[in-house]
Amino acid sequence: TVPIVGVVNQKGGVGKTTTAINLAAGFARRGLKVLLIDCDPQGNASTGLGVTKHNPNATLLKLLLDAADEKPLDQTLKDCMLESADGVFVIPASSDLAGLDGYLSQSVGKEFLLKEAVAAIEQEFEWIIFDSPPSLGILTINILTACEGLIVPVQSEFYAMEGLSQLLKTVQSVQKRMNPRLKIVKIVLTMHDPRSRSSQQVSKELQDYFGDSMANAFIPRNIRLSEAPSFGHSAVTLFPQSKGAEAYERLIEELLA
Amino acid sequence: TVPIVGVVNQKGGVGKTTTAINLAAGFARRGLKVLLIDCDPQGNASTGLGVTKHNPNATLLKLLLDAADEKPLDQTLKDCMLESADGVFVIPASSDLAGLDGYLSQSVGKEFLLKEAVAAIEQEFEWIIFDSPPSLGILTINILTACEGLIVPVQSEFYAMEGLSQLLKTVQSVQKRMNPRLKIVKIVLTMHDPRSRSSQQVSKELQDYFGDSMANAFIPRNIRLSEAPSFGHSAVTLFPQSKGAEAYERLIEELLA
Ligand SMILES: Nc1ncnc2c1ncn2[C@@H]1O[C@H](COP(=O)(O)OP(=O)(O)OP(=O)(O)O)[C@@H](O)[C@H]1O
Ligand SMILES: Nc1ncnc2c1ncn2[C@@H]1O[C@H](COP(=O)(O)OP(=O)(O)OP(=O)(O)O)[C@@H](O)[C@H]1O
Ligand SMILES: [Mg+2]
Ligand SMILES: [Mg+2]
Repeated sequence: TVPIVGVVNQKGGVGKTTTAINLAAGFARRGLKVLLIDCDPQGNASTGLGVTKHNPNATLLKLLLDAADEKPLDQTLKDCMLESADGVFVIPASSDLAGLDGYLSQSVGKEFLLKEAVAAIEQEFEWIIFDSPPSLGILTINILTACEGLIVPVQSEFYAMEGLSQLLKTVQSVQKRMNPRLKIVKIVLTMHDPRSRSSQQVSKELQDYFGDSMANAFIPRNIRLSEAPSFGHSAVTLFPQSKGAEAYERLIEELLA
Repeated sequence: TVPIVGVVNQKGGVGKTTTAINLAAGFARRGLKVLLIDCDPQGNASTGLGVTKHNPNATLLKLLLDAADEKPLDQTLKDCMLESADGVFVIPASSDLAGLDGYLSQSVGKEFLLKEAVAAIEQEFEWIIFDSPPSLGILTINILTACEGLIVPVQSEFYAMEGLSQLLKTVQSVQKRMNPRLKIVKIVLTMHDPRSRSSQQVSKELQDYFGDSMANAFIPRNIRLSEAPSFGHSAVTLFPQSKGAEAYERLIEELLA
C-alpha cells in the first residue's frame, strides 16, 4: 500500500511545513509520484511550493464537505489538484478551511472525511504527505485518522517537550477509536544546535523516551530553509548543497530504508 | 481605564508567549500590578512563569462557561488566579480549554465571554495581558473582543507576512461588530537578525505598511529567552543583562511612554 504520512505537532513554528515541503520535494526528485495535502488554513505549504489556489469552487474544504454529504469526489479531486514547479502534486489549503468545524457539527463520523477523500486517489501516488495546522482540532484529527505514519518535528527547546505528552494522548485515542494502524514513524529534531546544552538535554530526553523512533538525522538551523519558500520552491530543489537540504536528504534516506 | 492588551498572531512559534511573559514580568518589576491570562490550551505562558495549575474546579474554561451560563464569577476568579514567582498574577490555561467551542455552539454572544470575565476584576490591576493560541478561533476572537490594544509579534521571515493580512481582516471584523475601540498598538519583530537580507526586506515591508505602529525596539534571537522558561521565570527576571531581556525592557519603555 501507499505510504500515507502526516507531519504533525500542535506546537507552533516547529518546522512542520518546512519538513512536509522538503520531504515531498525530495521524494519527487527521486522520481516518486508524491501528493502533498495542505490541511493548514494558513496555506504555507501551498505558498511555499509556489501553488496559490485561485479556483474557489475546488478547495480542500469543498472536498471534505462533499465527502460529508456522500457526494462523488472524483471531479473535485481533479479540479483542486495542482502540480508544483518541484514536481510535487498539491491539494492546496484556503483560509475558509478554518471554518470546517462549524459546517460539521451535525455530521456523523466527521473524523473520517479526509480518509475517504484520500481513498479515492491514493492508488495514483507513491507517497502522500499531509501538512497540519498548529492545533489538535478537527483538521489534525482527520489527518491522524487518514494516515498510517506520523513524522513529528520537534524543536529542541523547553516548550516543545510540554506539548508532546498532549500529542501522544491524542494519538492514543485515535489509535483506539479510529485508526489502529497509526504509528509514530519518526521524531525529528528541527532547528537543532547540537552544541547548545539545552538542546542536548532535550535531545537526550527524546532519545530516552522514543528510542528507535528518533530519527538519526537532525535538521540544523539553516537560513536557506527559510529563504526557499519566498521563491516558491523547496530548499532541496533550490539549494541542494545547503546544510538544511542535505539534512532533509539524510532524513529521506532513513525513511526510504 | 486599565490597559488591556492581547499578544496575538495565528502564525505559530513567532514568540507570542515569550513576549507576553517578558512584558508582564517587566511591568511587575516596575511595581505595576499585572494580570496575565493564558488563553492557549498549550499553557506555555503558565508553565513559563512556573505556574502549573492543579485545581481542576477553577480553570479559565470554567470561568468562561460560568460567564456563558450567567453565573457569578467572583469566586471562580479568586480560585483560579495565582501569583507567580516573578510577581505576575496569572490565570493559567489548561488543555481542556481546547474544547471551548464544543460547549458554546448554542450560546449567544460567545465572543464576549472573556470580556465579561475580565470586567469583573479589571479594577484590581494596572495592566492586563492575554497570551493567545496559534489560531483565529473562538479563543483569539474572545481576546480581540475583550482588549483595547494588540501587540503583534512577527518573525522577520517569509511565512510571517502571509498570515498578517488574514489577521488584519479578522481584526477589522471584530472592530466593526464587537469592539470598535480595538487597535494595533505595536508590531514587534522577534528573533530578528538585522544583518540578514531577508529579515531586512520583511522589516522594510512592515515599516512601509504599519508606519508608527512598528515598535522601534526589535527582539534579537537570544538563547536566554528560550532557556528562562525551563526555570519557571521570565528572562527579564532571571537574565536581566541578556540581550533578549534588554530588548524587552526597551519595548516596555516604548509602551509606557
Ligand atoms: N531548520 C530551519 N532552519 C531555519 N529556519 C527554519 C528551519 N525550519 C523552519 N524554519 C523557519 O522557521 C519558521 C517556522 O517554520 P514552519 O513554518 O515550517 O513551522 P510550522 O510548524 O509549519 O509553523 P506553524 O505552526 O505556523 O504551521 C519559518 O519561517 C521557517 O522558514
Ligand atoms: N527572541 C528569541 N530568541 C530565541 N528564542 C526565542 C525567542 N523568542 C522565542 N523564542 C523561542 O522560540 C520558540 C517559540 O516561541 P514562543 O513559544 O514564545 O512562540 P509562540 O508564538 O508563543 O508559539 P505558539 O504559536 O506555539 O504559541 C520557543 O521555544 C521560545 O523559547
Ligand atoms: Mg506550518
Ligand atoms: Mg505560545
